[in-house]
This record gives sequence, C-alpha cells and structure tokens, in this order.
Amino acid sequence: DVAFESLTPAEWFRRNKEIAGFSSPSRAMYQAIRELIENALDATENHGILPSIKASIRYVDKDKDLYSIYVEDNGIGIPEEEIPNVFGQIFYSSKYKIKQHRGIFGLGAKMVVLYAQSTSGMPVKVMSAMKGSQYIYTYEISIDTVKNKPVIHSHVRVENKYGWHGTAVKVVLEGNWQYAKSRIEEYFTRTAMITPYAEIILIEPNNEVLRFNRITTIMPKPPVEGLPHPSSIDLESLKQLINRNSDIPLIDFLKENFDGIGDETVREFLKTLGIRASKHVKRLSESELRLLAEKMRQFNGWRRPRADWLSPIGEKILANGILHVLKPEAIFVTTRKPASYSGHPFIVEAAIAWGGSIMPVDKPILYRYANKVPLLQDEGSDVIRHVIDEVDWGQYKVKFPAPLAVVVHVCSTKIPYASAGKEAIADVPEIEKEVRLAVREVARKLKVYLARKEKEQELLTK
Amino acid sequence: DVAFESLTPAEWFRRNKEIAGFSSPSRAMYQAIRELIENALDATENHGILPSIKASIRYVDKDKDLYSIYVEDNGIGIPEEEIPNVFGQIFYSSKYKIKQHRGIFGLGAKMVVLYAQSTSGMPVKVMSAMKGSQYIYTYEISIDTVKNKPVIHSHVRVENKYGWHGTAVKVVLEGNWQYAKSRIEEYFTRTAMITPYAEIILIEPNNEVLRFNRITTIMPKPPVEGLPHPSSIDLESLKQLINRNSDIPLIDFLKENFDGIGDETVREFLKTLGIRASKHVKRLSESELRLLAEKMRQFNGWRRPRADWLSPIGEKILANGILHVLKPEAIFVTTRKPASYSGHPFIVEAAIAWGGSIMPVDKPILYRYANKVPLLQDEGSDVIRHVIDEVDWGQYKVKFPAPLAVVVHVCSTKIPYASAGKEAIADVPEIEKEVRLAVREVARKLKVYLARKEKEQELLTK
Ligand SMILES: Nc1ncnc2c1ncn2[C@@H]1O[C@H](COP(=O)(O)OP(=O)(O)OP(=O)(O)O)[C@@H](O)[C@H]1O
Ligand SMILES: Nc1ncnc2c1ncn2[C@@H]1O[C@H](COP(=O)(O)OP(=O)(O)OP(=O)(O)O)[C@@H](O)[C@H]1O
Ligand SMILES: [Mg+2]
Ligand SMILES: [Mg+2]
Repeated sequence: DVAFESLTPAEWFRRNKEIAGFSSPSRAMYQAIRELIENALDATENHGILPSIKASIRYVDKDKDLYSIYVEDNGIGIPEEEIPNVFGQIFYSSKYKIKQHRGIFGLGAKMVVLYAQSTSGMPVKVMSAMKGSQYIYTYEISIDTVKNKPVIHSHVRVENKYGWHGTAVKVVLEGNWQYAKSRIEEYFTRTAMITPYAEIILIEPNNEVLRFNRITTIMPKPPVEGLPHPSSIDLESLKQLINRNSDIPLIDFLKENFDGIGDETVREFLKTLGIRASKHVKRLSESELRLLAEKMRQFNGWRRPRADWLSPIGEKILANGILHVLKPEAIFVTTRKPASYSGHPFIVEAAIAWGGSIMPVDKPILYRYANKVPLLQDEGSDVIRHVIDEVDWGQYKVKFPAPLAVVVHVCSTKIPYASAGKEAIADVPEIEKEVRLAVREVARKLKVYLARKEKEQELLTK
Repeated sequence: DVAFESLTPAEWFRRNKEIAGFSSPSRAMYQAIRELIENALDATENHGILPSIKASIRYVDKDKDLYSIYVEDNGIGIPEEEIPNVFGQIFYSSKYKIKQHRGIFGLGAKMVVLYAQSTSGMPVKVMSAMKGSQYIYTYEISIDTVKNKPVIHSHVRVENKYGWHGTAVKVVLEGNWQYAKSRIEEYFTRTAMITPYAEIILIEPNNEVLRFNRITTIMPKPPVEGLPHPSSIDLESLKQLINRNSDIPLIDFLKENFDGIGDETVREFLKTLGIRASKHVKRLSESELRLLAEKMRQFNGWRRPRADWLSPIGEKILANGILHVLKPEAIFVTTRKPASYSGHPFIVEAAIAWGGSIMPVDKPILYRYANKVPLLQDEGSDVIRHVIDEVDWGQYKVKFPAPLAVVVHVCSTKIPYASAGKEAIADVPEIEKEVRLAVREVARKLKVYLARKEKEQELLTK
C-alpha cells in the first residue's frame, strides 16, 4: 500500500541540506559564512556603499564542535517587517530580478538558520537598521519547517543613537574549524583579490585576525535593474507578464516589458506572425500566445541584450588584484563583450598569471569566479574546468610543470549554477563557448610573451 | 528601493532547472529519460514485479529539435486521484519513507513535465492502472507554476479489457539526440548490467533498437519500510514524530518509533538523563526535548541500524553483470557490512575488473552506482571519485596504463546527493570511509592475483 505525502520547501531542504552545500560539518561551516558574506556584499556594493564587513568565528563548545558565526555589514539594512521572512521563509528574496547579484535563490540565509537550528537548537539573532532609521531592530528567529514560516522568539527595538545602518547576523552551529580553516581563509583571500574597495576582517576561533584593508575607494558602477530579453521568453513567463500588466495593445506591451525590442523591428515581426500589433494583450488566444513565445525566442532581429544590468570586475581591478595576491612575473587580462544564453546577458573575464611567486604545477591553477564570488568546491562539475582541461597548452609554448595560473570570472543576471550550493557553473553551451574564447585570447598573449622570452634567451646564450 | 518576493517550488525550479540537471537540451533529454526509467524500476522491482520496461525516443520536429519520450512499465500503477499531484505538484512523493528507492525527492516526474511544457508547450500524457483495476485512466497534465498545482487538460477512463497494470508516460520536449545518444545508451547498458532480472527495450529516433533481455527471474528481496535510527534524530524530527503520535509514555514512544532501541538500554539511558521513562511524551518540556534529541544522537549504546530497509545488488549479480558486459580476465567483488551516517543505514559494494576486453587506461575507469542507478555526470563532485583519486595503485602492483575498471555501488535509505540531478554523492565522511575500505579490499584481492601472475611469468621465462 502506497502512501503519498507533500513537503514544504523548508522540510525538503531540512532533509536534503547537502543539496545546498551543507553536507558535512566543515563544509557547512564554509557554506554558512559564505552565504552571510555574500549577502553583506550585495547589501553594500550593489547600493553604492563601500563595504565594511566584520566577521568572527568563535568556539562555543569545543566538545560538541559548536561554533558561533557572526557577520556584520554597513549595508542598506532590512526593513523591520521583512526580517522574519528573510530569515524564516524559503524562496523569499529581493534578488529575483533581472540584475547581477551574488544572491539568486532566496535560500542562503534560510539554510544557515536551518542548519544552525538543526545542530545547535538555537535560533538566529539578527540586528538591522536601514539608512536614517530611528531604531535598530533585533529579532531571534527559527524556521517552522512544516509550514515554511518564521517563528519569532523575540523582537526588540532600541534607539539608533549613532545613526548606524546595516545588518548583523549571529548563529550557533556544528562545524569543524580544523578542516574548514584553509578553505574559509582562501575564500576571504580570493574575495579580497577582486574587491579592493571592501574592508573585510575575519576573527578566527584562535583569535588570529585575517584583515583585508580597503585599497581603493573607487567602486565599479552598480548594475541597474533590467528587462527580460525576448530570446529568453517562454510561454509561462509571457502569460505571467501579461497577467501583471493592464490590458494594453500588444506592441506597447512588448516594447515596455522587454529589452532589445525596436519599434520598426517588432511591427515587422508581428506582421509575419499575422497578429495585429494593436490587439489588446489580454485578448490573445492560447495558440497566439504559444506562437508569439516560440517566435520571439527564435527571432534573430532583436537587439543584443544590454549589459547595464551587469557589473564585471574590470581589467584594471582584476590585474591589480592578481598582481597583489599572486605576485606573478607577467599577467594578461581580457574582458569579453556581453553575450547571452537563453536571453540572459553575461560577460566573461579571463586572466593568465605567469611565473614570479607562482610555483610550477602539472596543470594550471584555476581561480573561478561567478558574479564576483570565488568558487572553491565542485570544480569537476564546472564548465570552466571542462574548458581549461581541453586547452592544448603546448601550442601556447607552455610545457608542464609550469608556473601558470588561470583566473576566469563569469557574471550574469542569472548564473546557471549546477547546484543550490552555488559552487559550479552548469554546462551551458553559450557560456562554454565564451569561456573558451576568453581563455584562448589571454593564452595567445602568454604565447607572445613566452616566444619573446625564448628569443631573448637564445640571444643571451649565443 | 527593495522589493521582496516569494516563489513556489514550481516557479523556483522552472527558473532554476539546471539545479535538477536540465542545463542544456542534450542533458535535459538524458535527465528526462532517466527520471522516468527510475520511476518505472521503483514501481516494479520494489514491489516484487519482474520489470518489463519499454522506452522510445522519437523525432517530432527535427527543425525545432523536438522529441517525444515515452516510457511504459508493468508496475503497480498510480491511484487515479493521485495522478494529477504525482505529475503536477513539486515535492509530492510516495518515497519520503525510510526505505531504499531510486527516487527520493518528489521532483523527478515534475521536472520532466516542467521542462517539456516550457520547451514544447505541451502537457504530459499519462496512462495508468493498478493491479486488478477495472479501468485504465488517462490524463493530460501541465503544472501551474504560480500555484505549484496540476492543471488537468483531459481526464478519460477506458475499460481495462486485458487486466493491464502499470504506467505509461509520454512527453514532447526539446532535446539533442546527437549529443545525448551515447550517454543515454551508456545509462541503459549500465542499468542492465546490474538489473539482469529486468527486460528493457529502447527504440531510438533512427529506429535502432537497444534491447536488454531478462537473464534471470531471481530478484533480490525488496526492502521493507524502516524506522528512523536515534543517531539521526534532531529536535525538529523528534517534535514532528511526537505530534503525529498519541500521548503515550516516553519509553513506549521511543521503542515503537525508532530502530535499534532495546528496552534495558533505553531505561538506563533515560535514567542518566533524569527524565522519567513513564512521562507522557506530549508533556515533555522544550528543554527536555532538546536534551533528549542531543543525547539520543550522541549515545553509543543503540544497536546498529538494520539493513532490512536496504537492497544491495549482491556479489553474484554484480560479478555476473560485470563479466557479461565488460568481459574481463579477472574480477574481484565485495559487499561491505551495513554502516550508517547520521543514522541512515548504507551498504557499499565494490568490484574490480581486470584485463580481458578492458582496454589499458591511464587512470581507472570508474562505474558509479547509487541505489542501483548508474551515475554518469558530475563525476568530479562525487565522493567515490575523490576516494579513487587518492588510491596509490602502485602498492597493489598496478602500473598505468593498465586494463583496470572499478565499480562502486552505494545503497542507502537516503543517498546524500550533491545536487537535485542525482548525479554525484556528497562528501559525507562516513561514506567516504566505507568506500575507501571497500576499494582497498578488492584492490588487495587484485594484488594477490597480479602477484601470482607475476610469479607464473617469472617461472615461464626461466
Ligand atoms: N546582510 C543583509 N543586508 C541586507 N539585506 C539582506 C542581508 N541578508 C539578506 N538580505 C535580504 O534577504 C534576502 C534573502 O537572503 P538569502 O540569502 O536567503 O537569499 P538571496 O541572497 O536572495 O539568494 P541566495 O539564496 O542565492 O543567497 C535577500 O534577497 C536580501 O534582500
Ligand atoms: N511509473 C510509475 N509507476 C508508479 N508510480 C509512479 C511512477 N512514476 C511516479 N510514480 C509515483 O509518483 C511519485 C512521484 O514521482 P517523482 O519522480 O516525481 O518523485 P520520486 O520518484 O518520489 O523522487 P525523485 O524526485 O527522486 O524521482 C513517486 O514517488 C511514485 O509514488
Ligand atoms: Mg543570499
Ligand atoms: Mg522519481
């Protein structure tokens, strides 16, 4: 006899927390701190605030491997009435927009709370104030997994005497500092490498302090919110857009709700489909909607997706960061033009660092970034790794062992992560192609450099 | 200004289908057929039915890369009133139990429907009848992602004239047969390798037929449903169990709801906690519950988890399957005793195949299985791959290139998958340890064999 059940997302992720990266105490510790750091960077950098982030990991109970993780930022804060859902309802987010953020799923903060309450039994403690807020709000929250709703254990407000704005989060959870230490430190180092305008401090359980000072006050332009591109539209999304709109003529609906649709182009397009441009959008039939979605996706005449909703690292910051951290003898960088997959714009940046303090290796040391977040796990599932493995380095005059490091950054309004732990980019053909072109570009620059060195060497030995 | 939104699971997975393995048309095609085949095997084998599964992949529209995928089984069928939720509501399943199944998430069938309707606009067609049913029920279903609810396009019943029982599913979706062909064929071959009691037929788009005949009618004993083990209990689960139970004495509650709890042991255990064994379970305080969950998890005196809820392949079937498909010169197998992680029992089986038709390779060819399902993607994220990479094959007299294949099967009431696409097992320390022990066991047997061959070789050359 077969009994069927349904689960809320909270109950599902509680049972399957490995899917979100919480597979062992050391990995959970790593995942927790990175989810909180990424929320802090999104809350500052994306809003034009120079990030100042303080983080600490402390022993709470060494026998039970319990640690407290604390992350505080000077960001835009969270509105008082939103704090419970932000930390207590899975699939709740302000980042379900067409814009580049580190966050994407509406899951990170909740997984930290879920893992913490499952291992320590303790709720999360959150303190937050928005710019100009008269009060600082403090909550203690856990998640009711049967309902996917927050449970508020306490809710206090205090006078915001010094005009603070930002968010501070503290959880107690089971971890393994001995195994997680090097990964967490590497995560902070690689984050600082491409975020020189951020000040980040990490206090470790043994009271060692990892400090990354602000090196510049120049921040890249924050991305703005974009519109979907017609080449990513499917029937579902089209219907949802129509439901949220008033009943206006189709041509206006298309021009107002999509990026890349020119007036003359869309009139021509609708003519070939045999749908009147003036037809009111809520009166389109099911078969007309189906035709429209399919043809919009296939049509080649739309303008390319804009990159205003993206925020690449930039060649200058990338080169300086790599020089500062890896100290190579030579460095070659490139930022590709925007491309798109399924209508989501993306930009690939790549760099090769050679020699200097880089130790010779049997295969290139790979530094992967997605939306400015360093990816340190699941390398084998990442499309970037697959591309690097296929490069014939011999034709660029590289003989292993060689002091070679490759840095690849993919930024997009939607990174197609291979899993909810956000550690690998899935094998999307368009991204694979762009990564390959970017790597070849910097590899050719390396080849020129090595050829020149070779020649100089020959002249010296004559 | 920051706008917060919440999403249903259906909307979330529609936007993030790469998380479930639907990252490109070729991979989506592969994922779709495997989700349906695994549902078919669960519906037959786990219920003592010799599986007869017919599958076909056909061209529907070559220009649009549209294919139909059809899978039919002779399994237990789906109750009429359950069919809409089975195919139309994400996180709906009959496998949220403590028992070994291929399915685990309540997501597979729904992802197939979601991907199909997003790419072809067409609903799934389902036909099902339970044993002895007077009727065969046919539905056409799509998913309303805004509500996470099924939309029924048609619902018909016909006389079940020939007493058929089973399920047939047909979807039309965008795929890429050219890229998916070899992976899909490999999936079928590796499935047949360890399922010799199943008859599986695949009709390909070019009308080639891949046929795996039933080689034996002896099936392994189906697993039975189990109880949770106290070493996997957390506060959440404990509270949920209490809510579902009547208000009985704590000692009875523990003995009836958990595996491995002996009467004397639990009386002793409760004494050390200072909680009365006769106290009614709904009257335990929050702090008593917290103490109970924590101490149950840590206590070493429980019996080991039982393996009645598991169904390993078995050394005989494993050896015969490998001999039949890989045709090696020698084969060594082992089935480890049951172990557990977080209270979930699991068994590791390993085999090494050497020589014969196996081509020499630079590193071992790895065949991974989880709950009798071949894993073909994401090898780099899999704990099994990590263990194999660390084996020093030299100390087992293996010099590469060598004709060496390693087969590892992990079966459990809960496989800790690294992602919702179920292609890699996460790095859980207890599983890593057991896989390492299993591989070393068969590697030692290989060493004995190679040492003997070496000696024979020396004698011949004298
Ligand atoms: N430190 C913070 N400062 C301001 N807002 C925050 C902060 N942390 C979380 N938030 C808000 O809470 C929301 C939910 O955060 P959460 O980490 O769960 O999801 P996300 O960041 O949107 O996506 P992801 O799951 O990929 O991290 C965010 O979208 C953001 O609006
Ligand atoms: N061919 C089938 N025969 C009988 N029952 C089926 C069949 N396919 C699906 N079901 C039922 O529908 C449920 C949902 O299937 P679905 O594939 O979505 O999830 P699952 O198999 O439980 O888990 P997973 O997401 O890991 O596959 C199953 O648990 C099973 O009860
Ligand atoms: Mg986040
Ligand atoms: Mg399934």
